[in-house]
Parts: sequence; structure tokens; C-alpha cells
Amino acid sequence: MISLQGVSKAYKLGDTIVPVLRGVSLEIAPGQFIAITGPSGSGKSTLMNILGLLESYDSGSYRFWGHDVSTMTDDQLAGLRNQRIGFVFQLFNLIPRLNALRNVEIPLMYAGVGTAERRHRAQIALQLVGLGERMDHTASQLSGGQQQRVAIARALVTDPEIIIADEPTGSLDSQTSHDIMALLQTLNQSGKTVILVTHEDEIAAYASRIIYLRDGEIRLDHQSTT
Amino acid sequence: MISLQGVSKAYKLGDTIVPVLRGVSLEIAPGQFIAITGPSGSGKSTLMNILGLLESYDSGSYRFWGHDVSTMTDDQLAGLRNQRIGFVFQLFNLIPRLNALRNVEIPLMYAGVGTAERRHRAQIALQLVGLGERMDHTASQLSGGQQQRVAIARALVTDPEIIIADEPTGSLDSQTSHDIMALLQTLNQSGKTVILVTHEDEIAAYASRIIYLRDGEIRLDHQSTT
Ligand SMILES: Nc1ncnc2c1ncn2[C@@H]1O[C@H](COP(=O)(O)OP(=O)(O)OP(=O)(O)O)[C@@H](O)[C@H]1O
Ligand SMILES: Nc1ncnc2c1ncn2[C@@H]1O[C@H](COP(=O)(O)OP(=O)(O)OP(=O)(O)O)[C@@H](O)[C@H]1O
Ligand SMILES: [Mg+2]
Ligand SMILES: [Mg+2]
Repeated sequence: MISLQGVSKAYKLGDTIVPVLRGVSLEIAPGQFIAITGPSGSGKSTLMNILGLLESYDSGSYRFWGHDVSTMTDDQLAGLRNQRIGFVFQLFNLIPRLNALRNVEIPLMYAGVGTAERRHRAQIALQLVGLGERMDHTASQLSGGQQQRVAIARALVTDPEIIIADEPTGSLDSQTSHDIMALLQTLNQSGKTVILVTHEDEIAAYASRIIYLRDGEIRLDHQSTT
Repeated sequence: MISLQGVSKAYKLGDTIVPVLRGVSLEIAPGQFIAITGPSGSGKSTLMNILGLLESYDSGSYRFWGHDVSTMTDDQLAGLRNQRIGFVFQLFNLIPRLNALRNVEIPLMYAGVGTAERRHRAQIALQLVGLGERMDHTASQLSGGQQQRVAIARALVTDPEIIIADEPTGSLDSQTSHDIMALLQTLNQSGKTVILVTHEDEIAAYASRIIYLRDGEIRLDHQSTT
């Protein structure tokens, strides 16, 4: 389903080149539950952004269901992102002045879903993450952990086949974190692919495959067989 | 040093009143190391903002070194914040287009520190949090954990007597988290008061006093005597 071969990426900063990913290769089959871990600055978010079709790469190849992503137009990429991928950003990326409900409705607007269905699905998604009582709060009227949960609800509302979550429990207390992980586990058991970045061993333990990234390279890629 | 008596706060949202803190009382002596923990949405950040003189409260009293905070002018509050308190925000609040060095220099500019000394102190603060190689990156050219560390460096650069840190390790891997906690521990041992919000038991374990907040009330306030 997802095939990365020797993907490299560097940022240019004035005269300096900052290498960030150095020849990353990995294959992801449908229905896998993968945790990506590694030190701060090792390239995890950059890798997630490339997987989520949000950022380009400099060399190597990325094939998505056999199609070379570098040959796709911006519209094709936007369509794929909207229909196939739910992305939870590390820093949430909510629209501050819109309320939680509106923020979660946005991907459904993009997908052309009608008003009544859109509202209903957004309400369900917010209830699933425990925010039924906060739907009318704007993003700036929510706590850190509540904003994170709006970002999760927004990623799930289109019922995507692939969920990419960059640190989805970083701002959550342990009870709420476990509720969110139980939700992701249920979605994974129903067939969805879940790829999550985490710093916490307890959260990584929900996955059946662990990838350890360091200095832009995969140093460990372990699929448990139990 | 800090004395809160029956402090309450509510937000007004259209016709609804959202109570957030309900009669919070606590005394903080100089040199304490306090961890504040509790569920998402329980009022921790609101409490930190009030302690840090960033937000007002509706009823009760807050005395800072014996002075009633509600009688202070905005200028007096701003002066106190700049000179006595270093605040690490849960969502960092960096200036995206300024580089790390400039972001860290800002409190020193406000304090009237000269250019050469300001630059030197900002560089030291960034080195202390492991970002010596990233000083020229803008906030948007940094990873989540790097941005968090810039926010920490900025809070420490004025050498404040009170450090208030809202989830300072939320975006950090465990090695980097322990480096940051060791730094806060050293600062505490040199006499600084450290008040930190955390969801992680391992991080709370560095403190000698734990306060548990739930639904806007202190449910536990425990000072260990070892
Ligand atoms: N400007 C606001 N208007 C209305 N309600 C608000 C506002 N800011 C915060 N709240 C509400 O106040 C409550 C407490 O928020 P606060 O940010 O203090 O929680 P917290 O304990 O820091 O949570 P977290 O662990 O998720 O960061 C939340 O339920 C939140 O929805
Ligand atoms: N736009 C950019 N320009 C230059 N360097 C960048 C840019 N974005 C990221 N970087 C650098 O790339 C490296 C990897 O960043 P990335 O955000 O992928 O790390 P990460 O593993 O997600 O870290 P964290 O755990 O702290 O979130 C970092 O060292 C960062 O400074
Ligand atoms: Mg990251
Ligand atoms: Mg908070």
C-alpha cells in the first residue's frame, strides 16, 4: 500500500544544508498498527508529513497503492489526502476563531458532504473524543488537551483508511490518553491502518510494529508476531 | 511568597457560564519544587496563568510577597512578570518568523539589557537546552520538541526567582525530558521556586510537593518530607 525507497530530504537554510531524512525505506501494508519513535529532531514529523502527502522529498521514491506520488498533481494529492488519510498534527493546526464543531466539519466540507450529515458526523466525532460538552468553544477557548482532541476528531471524521497521528496524546492525562488509544485500537481492528509518532513507551505498546528513527535514519523496524 | 485564598474564575461563553477554578487556596514558599497534575480541562493552565500574573481572577485573593495583585497596575504586573517570573507556555507562544536566538532575547530586551550581553545570555540559555546548533532556525523551522526547548530557554534567560512551566516536557523524548528536569532541579537547588504542570508521573516525581487538581478544585496537596 505504502512503499518508501531511499527517501531523503534536506532543508536549505541560508548557505547551510540541513539533512533531515537520509535514505528512509519502508513498506506499510493495510491494517498495520505502527509506532514511530526516536529523539527530538530525528525527523519523525518530517517523515509523517511526507507519508501524509503534505511535504515533498528530494530523492528516492514513494509509491501509494503502486502510484508514484511525485507524478501526481496538487489536486490529485489534495483529493487523496482528503479521502484516504486522516492526519493529526503535532501542533494541532486548528483554526483559532472557529469553534470545535466547525473545525471538525472542515474536511467534510472539502469532501462535499451536505450540511445536516456534516454536522451530525462532526458531533459524533467530538463525542468519541470526550468533547460533547465543548463543541461550541472556539479553539482558543479550549485547554491544550481539548485542542489536541479536536485535532483527533477532525482526522477521524472522514472515516479515512489511513490514520497518521503525530504525538496524539502528548497533551493528554493518562486516563484520556488510554481512551484515545482504545479508540485507535478499535479503528485498527476494523481494518484501518494506524501510524503514530510517540515518545511514550506505554503508547507505543499499543502498536504491533515499532520503527525507531535517529538522525534521519531508521535504526530499528520490528514487527511483533503475537 | 505566593498566597492564593479562595480564588475562583469562570469564563462567559454567550449565555453560559463555564466555571473553571472554584475556590483555590494555596501557599507557596520560596525554593519549593511543586508539580501540579490533573485531568485534561481541570484548570491547570488557568491556575498557572493566574499565578504567572497573566490572567485575572473573579473572586478570592492573590498576594505576591504580601502585595494584593488585584491592586497592581498593568505596568507593575508587566514589570513583575519580566523580572521575577519565567513562564513556559503549554503551547510555546514563540514568534514564528524570528529565529530561536531572537525569541530567547526578547525578555532581555524588555528588561533593557544591552545588545552584547543579551546575545551572550541567550546563546548560553539555548546551549543549556541542547539547541546550540539551531540558534538561527526560525520557530517554524524547528521540530515540536525543539520549539518547546526554545520556550524553556526564553523562560530561564532572565534568571527569574520563580519558574512556572506548563507541561515543559510534553513534546520531548525521555532522554531530553530528563536533561530538562535535571536542569530545573539544579535551578531549584540554587534557590529558585519551580512550579510545573505535568501529566507524567515520572516528571512529577522530581518535585517535593504534588498538587492534584480536578474540576477546578485542589483535591490533594502533599508535601513530601524526605
Ligand atoms: N477562553 C475560554 N473560554 C471558555 N472556556 C475556557 C477558556 N479557556 C479555557 N476554558 C475552559 O476551561 C477549562 C480549563 O482549561 P485549562 O486550559 O485550564 O485546562 P487544563 O487543566 O490546563 O487542561 P489540559 O491538561 O488539557 O491542558 C477547560 O474545560 C476549557 O474548555
Ligand atoms: N523548515 C525547516 N527548515 C530547516 N530545518 C528544519 C525545518 N523543519 C524541520 N527542520 C529540522 O529538521 C529536523 C527534524 O525535524 P522534525 O520536526 O521532523 O523532528 P521530530 O523528530 O518530529 O522532532 P520532535 O520529536 O521534537 O517533534 C530538526 O532538527 C529540525 O530543526
Ligand atoms: Mg515532531
Ligand atoms: Mg493546560
